[in-house]
Amino acid sequence: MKVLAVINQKGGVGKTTACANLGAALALKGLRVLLVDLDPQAHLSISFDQVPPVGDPSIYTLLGGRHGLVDVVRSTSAERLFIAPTNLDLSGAETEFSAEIGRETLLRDAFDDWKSAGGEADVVLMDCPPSLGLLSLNALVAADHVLLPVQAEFYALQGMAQLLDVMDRVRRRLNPPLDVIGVLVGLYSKQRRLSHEVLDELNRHFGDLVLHPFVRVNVRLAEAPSHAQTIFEYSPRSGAAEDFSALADLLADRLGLA
Amino acid sequence: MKVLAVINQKGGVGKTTACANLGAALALKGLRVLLVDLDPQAHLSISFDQVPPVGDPSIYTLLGGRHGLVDVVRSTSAERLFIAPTNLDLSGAETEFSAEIGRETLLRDAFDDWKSAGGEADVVLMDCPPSLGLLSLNALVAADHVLLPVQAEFYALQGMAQLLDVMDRVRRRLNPPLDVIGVLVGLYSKQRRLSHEVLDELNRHFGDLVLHPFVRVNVRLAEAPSHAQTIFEYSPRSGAAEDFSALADLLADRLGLA
Ligand SMILES: Nc1ncnc2c1ncn2[C@@H]1O[C@H](COP(=O)(O)OP(=O)(O)OP(=O)(O)O)[C@@H](O)[C@H]1O
Ligand SMILES: Nc1ncnc2c1ncn2[C@@H]1O[C@H](COP(=O)(O)OP(=O)(O)OP(=O)(O)O)[C@@H](O)[C@H]1O
Ligand SMILES: [Mg+2]
Ligand SMILES: [Mg+2]
Repeated sequence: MKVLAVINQKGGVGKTTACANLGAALALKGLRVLLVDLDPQAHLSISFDQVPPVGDPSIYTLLGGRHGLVDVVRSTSAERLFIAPTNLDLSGAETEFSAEIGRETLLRDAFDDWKSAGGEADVVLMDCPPSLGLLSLNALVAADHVLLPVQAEFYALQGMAQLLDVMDRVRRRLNPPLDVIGVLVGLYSKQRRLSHEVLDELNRHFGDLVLHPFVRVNVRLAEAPSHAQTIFEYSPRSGAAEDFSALADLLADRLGLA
Repeated sequence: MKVLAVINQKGGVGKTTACANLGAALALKGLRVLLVDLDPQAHLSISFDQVPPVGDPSIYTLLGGRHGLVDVVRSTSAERLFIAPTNLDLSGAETEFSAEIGRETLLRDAFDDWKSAGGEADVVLMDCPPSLGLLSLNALVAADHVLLPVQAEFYALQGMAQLLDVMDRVRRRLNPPLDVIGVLVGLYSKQRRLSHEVLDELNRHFGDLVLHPFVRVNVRLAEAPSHAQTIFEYSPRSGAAEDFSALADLLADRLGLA
């Protein structure tokens, strides 16, 4: 089982879009995929129309110790694609769990319990909120690898140093093998002059880690969630479906799951 | 002095872009404008090339009580446009100040001290991070009004109920006169089918509060910050400059400052 944190504290760069569609592409290739919604906005859960009612098993009740992952995990309309959803209660997590002993390890423990009770997946993708608070820290501690969605815009590199610094500290104190498996460039459009400057910079910093192809801007990606569909159900022959399918091939290869 | 919180917990909807360019437009109309950077990513500060070195006066040291607003406020290259910048240290605020007595009122107190020491501005725009944590709460407590940037996308309305609910609680317990002064639609493009459905819904929920014109997608808005310029310096005759200028007229009118 390979656990990936899909994280970038910059807002609106395509984290949720990458989780939903990369997850779907990996499932289509025959892998068993679990998506985990760690964002209190619950956008990943909403885009699969799987928001649990308040009090029902969710990532929020999981971190609070009331349910195990086996209670939270649900199937989606796609074969081999599962989701551990959340609801808006999760927005209380930062304050509620900040005094808990081992507060950054709650999610890792839940995965361990799930695995020893027979839970299994080839790949886990955790959708993170646009911040580096307790929920994102839980993801970084539970993760084997980090997938960094970025948008080729001016701010893209500003936050990178801070994120890499946080990763360093997590690596040193809580999760030594944590590494970056890839940088996924989304919302890409060739015409933007700015994109090329930023891409040169990304290549300089990350080299081979920059995954190809880039995910091109495609309005169907923004439309699909309103129909509770992934791009493979909503517009299977679109450029966006091609992009995510090719990225899934590359990622599966890098994870040694091809 | 009218204090506005520019807030939406959805990431990447144009909060920072609105603060920088609306602020610049209001200053061009003769108003004295203070921009406040409450986002630990410090993007507003970066886009004016005004990120204070660690330990220098910043929003972080202000909330920690080491400096007053008079020490933090700096001028920008534009006349009548000032900024209270921050640096990345602010990302520690959520945990560091969460045990402080009256933790949500730290910023309001700082404004009160600044005013009684002679600080003045016609309009204050506070750029909020993409979350509803302690920093955003400080903005909601210090604010007279809320300006809601939204993107005409599927997720736009999902988070609204939660934000309005948080505003309700702030209004009841800490800041009774708080209201929504306007909804600012950004990253708008006519061709997107999805936009029209969402706009109908926004109009139903917010009616007259939806500000016109919408800010059209324009790559120059994304390029300007990399030159530490607002749209009025970078591309003064662009559609984007027109959009923000017209919005500034409308906002000044609604604030009774025209
Ligand atoms: N390649 C793309 N083409 C067109 N629209 C896209 C693309 N990728 C993402 N989007 C749209 O851009 C918006 C932001 O994407 P998304 O919500 O996935 O970002 P995020 O990083 O998860 O945001 P947040 O920081 O709020 O969690 C959404 O409306 C999404 O549908
Ligand atoms: N009207 C527009 N046309 C083109 N690009 C835009 C427009 N408005 C914003 N952008 C770009 O979209 C990206 C997101 O905008 P911005 O950073 O202002 O959003 P934000 O809500 O402040 O994000 P965060 O949630 O991370 O604070 C930036 O690259 C910005 O330059
Ligand atoms: Mg998201
Ligand atoms: Mg911002």
